[in-house]
Amino acid sequence: PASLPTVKRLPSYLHIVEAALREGKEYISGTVIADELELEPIQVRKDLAVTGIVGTPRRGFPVRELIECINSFLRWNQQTDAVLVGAGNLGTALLGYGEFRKHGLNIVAAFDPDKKKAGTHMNGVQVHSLHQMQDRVQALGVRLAILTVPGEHAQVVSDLLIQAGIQAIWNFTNVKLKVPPHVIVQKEDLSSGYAVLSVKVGIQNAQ
Amino acid sequence: PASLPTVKRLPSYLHIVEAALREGKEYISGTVIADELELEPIQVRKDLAVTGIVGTPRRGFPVRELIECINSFLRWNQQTDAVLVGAGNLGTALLGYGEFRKHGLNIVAAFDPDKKKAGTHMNGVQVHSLHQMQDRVQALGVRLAILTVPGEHAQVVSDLLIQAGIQAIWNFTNVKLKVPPHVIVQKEDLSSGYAVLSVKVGIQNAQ
Ligand SMILES: NC(=O)c1ccc[n+]([C@@H]2O[C@H](COP(=O)([O-])OP(=O)(O)OC[C@H]3O[C@@H](n4cnc5c(N)ncnc54)[C@H](O)[C@@H]3O)[C@@H](O)[C@H]2O)c1
Ligand SMILES: NC(=O)c1ccc[n+]([C@@H]2O[C@H](COP(=O)([O-])OP(=O)(O)OC[C@H]3O[C@@H](n4cnc5c(N)ncnc54)[C@H](O)[C@@H]3O)[C@@H](O)[C@H]2O)c1
Repeated sequence: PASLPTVKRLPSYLHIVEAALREGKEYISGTVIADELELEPIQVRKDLAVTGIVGTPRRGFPVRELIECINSFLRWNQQTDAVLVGAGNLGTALLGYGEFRKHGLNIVAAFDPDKKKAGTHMNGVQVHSLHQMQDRVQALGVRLAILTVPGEHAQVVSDLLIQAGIQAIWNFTNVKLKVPPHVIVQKEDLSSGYAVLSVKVGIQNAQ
Repeated sequence: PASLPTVKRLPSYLHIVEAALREGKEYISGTVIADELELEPIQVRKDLAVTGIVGTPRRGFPVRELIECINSFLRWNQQTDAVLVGAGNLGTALLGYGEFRKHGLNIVAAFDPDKKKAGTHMNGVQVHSLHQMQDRVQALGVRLAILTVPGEHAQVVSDLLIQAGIQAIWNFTNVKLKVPPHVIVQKEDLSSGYAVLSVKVGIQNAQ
């Protein structure tokens, strides 16, 4: 299968190829994509190869077909139902992000213990109280959960979700979750991006 | 200097060592940190070495000193002033995130063209209209900007910021910014995390 760095680069390629489609282009070359992202053309061609797309010498890749291949490789042409737990600052931002819906992520319900939030709708998604989480996750047969609760509640909430049948967690908290082997955890860590930025700014200041 | 993957791992180590301090521990070993994160102990020790910390055989690293060394290596013990541009869903979430302030990121002002937002305060930060951005950035002498505007406005806003003296941009949009060589851009891309998650869920379903 494809390496993680390859998979991580595909959304940036998709973004550029979709722009080419909007501009009415029929073909796009690996070199054009590489220049836009300051990558090596050979790297881009190797990455795109994992999606099964075949390019034509001198013309490049057919734009529509390339979009289809990337979306299908990422399974972004299929719908994945998810629940979101912790409808606070970050949770609300994610509920409002249309890009995810475009890529098949369908958040069907949110859960939060705050009495002021339970029973409301945020960006088209109904927020329920935490007591209803396990019943609703089971009834809906949802397998994916987005975790945006405060760190100190992350492990307990994750255990409840897994008991209710959740098999994959997109973890936005800064806690390393202990989960059984069959459960996938994808950690999204803003602080490591901020760490890299801080070090780069430090080097810049030292010059 | 340290490699990027090493820098990216340091915040997770810091999180564990800070928890050890709260539990009253005086020393912590590389192995304990490694086990918590499912990493190799030798990797953890190599990473920590870049911060200048020295461990004691059989006891490990002194907890208070290790926290100090990581914070100083990341420059998280210094204050960095920043402005945030685009006080929408994501911008508001970032303004409300106390973890950043703890690590020295001091957002001094936000800017947004929405008349309903300009003149308000969000989580203690004043939101100004976009017209005031360049003057205020210059007057405050801020060098770092957090970009959470819609993708189609990213490049124009980035050009205005750089003209006003900004030298580093934390880019949350999905657009590759074209900037002069002296400007640092750190891209934060939620869609690559979602790509990895989608592929892992696909493999899980296929089993
Ligand atoms: N805000 C950001 O920009 C940001 C950035 C990176 C990471 N995070 C992480 O995301 C998480 C949420 O951050 P936030 O800024 O949205 O915080 P927040 O306080 O705004 O939101 C947390 C929400 O979780 C709810 N909650 C509390 N206990 C709960 C429980 N036991 N089960 C379910 N929900 C519960 C609260 O009612 C609240 O609505 C934190 O773990 C934080 O570290 C936030
Ligand atoms: N919401 C998320 O979870 C999320 C996740 C990943 C990436 N992003 C990216 O972050 C950016 C913001 O997303 P959002 O969900 O907060 O959108 P949003 O529409 O909620 O917020 C955008 C804000 O930018 C302001 N704005 C519009 N034009 C502007 C301009 N020319 N200059 C300055 N501000 C301007 C708007 O008034 C609005 O307040 C987008 O580029 C999006 O792709 C968002």
